[in-house]
Amino acid sequence: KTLRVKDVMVRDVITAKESDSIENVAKIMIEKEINHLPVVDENNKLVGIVTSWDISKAVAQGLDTLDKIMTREVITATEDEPLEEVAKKLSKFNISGLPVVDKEKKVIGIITSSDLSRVWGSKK
Amino acid sequence: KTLRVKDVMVRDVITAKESDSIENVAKIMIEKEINHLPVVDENNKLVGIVTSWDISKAVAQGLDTLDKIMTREVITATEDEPLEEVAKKLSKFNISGLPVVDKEKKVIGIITSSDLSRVWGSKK
Ligand SMILES: C[S@@+](CC[C@H](N)C(=O)[O-])C[C@H]1O[C@@H](n2cnc3c(N)ncnc32)[C@H](O)[C@@H]1O
Ligand SMILES: C[S@@+](CC[C@H](N)C(=O)[O-])C[C@H]1O[C@@H](n2cnc3c(N)ncnc32)[C@H](O)[C@@H]1O
Repeated sequence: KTLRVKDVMVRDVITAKESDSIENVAKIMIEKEINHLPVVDENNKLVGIVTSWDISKAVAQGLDTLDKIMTREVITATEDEPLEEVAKKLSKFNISGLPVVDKEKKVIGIITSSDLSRVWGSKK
Repeated sequence: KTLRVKDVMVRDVITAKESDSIENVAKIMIEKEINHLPVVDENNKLVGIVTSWDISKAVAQGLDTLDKIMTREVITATEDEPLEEVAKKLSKFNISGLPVVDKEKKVIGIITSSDLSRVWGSKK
């Protein structure tokens, strides 16, 4: 059976708002032990993504607001996509996580290279 | 054929020194687009690891030296290990990269969940 995004994705997604400070975003990453935070608007629609790599960019370049470090052109997945499709996108864009969105671009999950390595590692 | 760490690992490892500043470590991550830096001594022996997650910790907790954020008890891989073994370790310790060391604990490579997802994603 081909495994799909919906079989593996985390559904309880921790997100950020555009108005959040860099410090608060960093605190959430540390508290939840995660690296990827989709940024959403008040309707839970995807407007960007911020990762711990972006926090490093803030430190490296002295940037002080989320707006200056978040990525707005987000590569996403849909829940019916096969896992191989996710792996191809991660590799092609040199990224390690994809927000999963519905038809209205609402965030319904997230899937990372750590999820893929866990799933494929245990199937052997 | 069982794929092993040596078949997949990156051999040209970018490392940090314990005396490096948090800002300089962040600059290397941004310049090289990486998240994991093994920390080595003058003999290239592994003494710790620092990731972009640790840089987020510095921001979240106002920590100002590498010594305060790096991890010293490092989970590593050896080049003959099967990839499944790497995946198990990453999942068990909730981490996303392993320095590859030789018998003298010298760093000879690095392997991440992104490498595993790329390799297993393309084999299907
Ligand atoms: C290009 S990657 C390079 C570093 C490393 N390979 C990694 O995966 O974090 C870092 C950048 O990718 C962006 N990024 C991460 N996930 C993304 C996604 N799903 N869509 C678009 N950009 C993303 C981050 O905002 C960050 O600016
Ligand atoms: C526990 S993980 C949690 C966040 C996320 N799961 C990740 O992979 O970055 C973050 C911590 O793991 C540590 N770490 C990363 N790779 C490691 C390794 N190979 N051995 C020991 N600790 C490691 C980092 O220094 C950081 O303090």
